[in-house]
Amino acid sequence: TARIIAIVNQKGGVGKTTTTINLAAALTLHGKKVLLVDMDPQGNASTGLAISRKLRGISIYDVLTDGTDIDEAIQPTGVEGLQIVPSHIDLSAAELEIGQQAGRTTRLKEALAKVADKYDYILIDCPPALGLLTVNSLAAASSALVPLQCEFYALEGLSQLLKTVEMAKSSINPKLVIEGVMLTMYDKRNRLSSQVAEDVKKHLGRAVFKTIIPRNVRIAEAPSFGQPVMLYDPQCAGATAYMALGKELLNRHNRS
Amino acid sequence: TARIIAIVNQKGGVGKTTTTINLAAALTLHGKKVLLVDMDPQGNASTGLAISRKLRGISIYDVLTDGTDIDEAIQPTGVEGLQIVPSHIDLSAAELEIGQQAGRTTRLKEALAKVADKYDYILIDCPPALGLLTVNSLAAASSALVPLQCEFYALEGLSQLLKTVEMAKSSINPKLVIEGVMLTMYDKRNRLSSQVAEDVKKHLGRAVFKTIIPRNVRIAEAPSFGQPVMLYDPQCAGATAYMALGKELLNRHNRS
Ligand SMILES: Nc1ncnc2c1ncn2[C@@H]1O[C@H](COP(=O)(O)OP(=O)(O)OP(=O)(O)O)[C@@H](O)[C@H]1O
Ligand SMILES: Nc1ncnc2c1ncn2[C@@H]1O[C@H](COP(=O)(O)OP(=O)(O)OP(=O)(O)O)[C@@H](O)[C@H]1O
Ligand SMILES: [Mg+2]
Ligand SMILES: [Mg+2]
Repeated sequence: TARIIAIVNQKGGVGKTTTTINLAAALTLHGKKVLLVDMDPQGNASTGLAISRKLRGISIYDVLTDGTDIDEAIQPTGVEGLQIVPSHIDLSAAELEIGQQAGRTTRLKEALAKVADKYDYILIDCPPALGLLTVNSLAAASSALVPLQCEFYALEGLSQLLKTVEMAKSSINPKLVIEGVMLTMYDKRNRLSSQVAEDVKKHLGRAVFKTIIPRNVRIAEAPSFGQPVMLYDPQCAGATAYMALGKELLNRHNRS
Repeated sequence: TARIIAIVNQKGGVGKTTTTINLAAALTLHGKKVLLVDMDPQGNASTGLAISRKLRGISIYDVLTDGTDIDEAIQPTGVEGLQIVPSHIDLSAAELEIGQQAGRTTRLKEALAKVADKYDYILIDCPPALGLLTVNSLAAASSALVPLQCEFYALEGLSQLLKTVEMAKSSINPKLVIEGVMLTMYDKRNRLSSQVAEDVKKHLGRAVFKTIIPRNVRIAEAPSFGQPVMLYDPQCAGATAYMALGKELLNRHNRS
């Protein structure tokens, strides 16, 4: 059955969506079947895979709030082997709508249980907050992958995030583990990147992925064409790095 | 009485905190008295001004949840003329705590009314979401300043954000106007930046600040020293740009 990975970090703009899309695409290029769940009301992962707003009639919002069958919300993408449950702007109201109901933290977990046997991996893109949408994602996930931008503020939030994952583990999901911390937007021209990278490796050791994602403008251009970077520019440094990350993840799970 | 400006954008990592700190410092260097309010549970603005976690005993959390007098929460910073109301990690629970109470959207507005006559400007740093903390900020503000990162995903969220500001204006704060959209992390080496900049200027015209903030590593280094960039490296491109932004804002208000 599928490994379910929540891509999470409450710090904004650290590469959660970029990692969800490009790691998902890399896994499909390594022969895996992947479902991407867009749990961010901004819907950047849906946009980055060319799912226009008009096509988001049935979204994760419906699955979470009125129990729509997740099969009805699953759509194909332009990437072979990659399907998506898109987001919807109404998702920002979902926290208020389901916030007081029973079972509010396990809606996503129950929905994904019905389709987990059809995929090798399910990747969940989370919003920049530790609210109900992220809690649902951590409850549903077997592991949490933390993209870490190589900058000062991003480092500050890391210890709080790891505490939150531990809390989710002890209160709602005992199986939850940290998949790893992934360094991204690494710029070898500036010493801030190497300082942050050294700091993280010193404190977290083996929990840090060996693959480091460089800052690479092709990665930032790809979503405007609705494509993962390895389809937009397969030879660029960004594409190579995310393919290597996919390989490293598969090796960790002995599934390569 | 003070002009109250909410620095807001639900997209994460677009430079809200960086703009709040550096614009606040620039305004003090132009001779103004400024209060910075950190409404983000991450507390990056507090950290970026060297307010350690130990010094956040009384924070905006207390003001919003149990009516602590805002005067008790105000502290000096290392920048002359700049005071701060720090954040606290408990602020992430404030949405749940005050979410069902009467007057929940105007707590900040009422608190700031008591001190507005002591300052020329009050700048509010918002979290990357359109929840109760941002709504409180829009209710309290006379205007909203929108930092816009010159990248594709950041552009996508802009129309939603402008709608939200209009909604806040019609439902809770008729005086609220858009101060302007400020382009930041502009990298003249890549065409993505100029494409986004042209697109925004075409659609929003005069609402776009003339000053463009370049991508400049000194800006990203400064918070690790607890300083605004104009104190960390006064001659760098980042410092010059934020000083120019301060001047442009003052000119708009005929207060230079
Ligand atoms: N390695 C990289 N090199 C260059 N640009 C990158 C890289 N990774 C991400 N970006 C760009 O940085 C910006 C932030 O990334 P992204 O939107 O994926 O972060 P996020 O954590 O999902 O943000 P949010 O908190 O708003 O959900 C985007 O414009 C993206 O294109
Ligand atoms: N003009 C710039 N040049 C270089 N780096 C910048 C610039 N502006 C901001 N940064 C860096 O980019 C990152 C994101 O900026 P910042 O944290 O201010 O954004 P934010 O919108 O407040 O994020 P959040 O959504 O998490 O609150 C930070 O590491 C910051 O130092
Ligand atoms: Mg995202
Ligand atoms: Mg911030």
